[in-house]
Amino acid sequence: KGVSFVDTLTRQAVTCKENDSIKDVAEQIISRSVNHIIVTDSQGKISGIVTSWDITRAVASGREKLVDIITRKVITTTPDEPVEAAARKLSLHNISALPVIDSTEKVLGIVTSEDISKLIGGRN
Amino acid sequence: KGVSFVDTLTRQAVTCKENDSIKDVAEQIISRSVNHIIVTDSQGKISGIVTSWDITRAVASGREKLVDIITRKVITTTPDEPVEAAARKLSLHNISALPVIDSTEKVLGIVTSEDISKLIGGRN
Ligand SMILES: C[S@@+](CC[C@H](N)C(=O)[O-])C[C@H]1O[C@@H](n2cnc3c(N)ncnc32)[C@H](O)[C@@H]1O
Ligand SMILES: C[S@@+](CC[C@H](N)C(=O)[O-])C[C@H]1O[C@@H](n2cnc3c(N)ncnc32)[C@H](O)[C@@H]1O
Repeated sequence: KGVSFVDTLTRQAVTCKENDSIKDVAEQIISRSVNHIIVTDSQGKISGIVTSWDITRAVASGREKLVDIITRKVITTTPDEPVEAAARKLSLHNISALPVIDSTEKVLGIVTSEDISKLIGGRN
Repeated sequence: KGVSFVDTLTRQAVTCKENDSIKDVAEQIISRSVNHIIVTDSQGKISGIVTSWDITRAVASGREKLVDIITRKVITTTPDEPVEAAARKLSLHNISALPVIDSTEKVLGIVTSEDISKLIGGRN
């Protein structure tokens, strides 16, 4: 069994801008049926991540602005990282997705624990 | 490589009651650092599931009652189901967790795509 790399599991990332509203981001999460939205700047570089868990935190705490719930210190991966290493990163930080970025921090896509768990389902 | 069963991956489920508020459930999701809450009746039997995605749907659509966002037709698993089969169920239905129930529909625990993805991280 050869090693597979993140590149093979990368899917298109849904992104938003810092000055979007919490409701805008919530609508994207629902319409795209995802849990993770990557916050990017005007050049497409990563500036944070916001998830359905963070929207839930806004509901629990009464926070009203997107900037108050964005996670800034984002754990990321690259296309050439082995999937096993990416899976260990997810486990270590108790997170369920890794933005895939290039050497200039441009967002190339995303890989989630749902995508990785599909590898266990086997070929059949 | 032997087959492993859901039993080995089952973790404790966080549960709520049908007449809890959306805010109560949101607070549990944050304080327990989970994404999935299983709705149970007075005998501990499963009656639905609500996730951070559903709370996000409440924000996107303005729904205010928990009963309006609970998913009723729950895909479940049992302790003796092979993990590979559970992983295929998650993939097939585009969901990220399976309540683990016994033959009387009593909730025994939960298994998530995060737990399954940890199997890919290897032993090291
Ligand atoms: C710590 S996890 C706990 C719940 C669950 N394990 C999950 O991933 O949703 C939730 C938090 O992780 C953050 N998060 C998600 N992906 C992340 C990543 N790649 N790097 C840093 N934080 C991330 C979210 O912004 C959210 O605040
Ligand atoms: C269809 S998924 C789409 C987003 C993403 N794949 C996820 O699982 O969060 C979101 C919906 O799945 C539902 N759901 C989660 N686990 C479920 C399960 N075991 N059976 C049925 N529905 C479930 C949630 O209640 C929510 O409405």
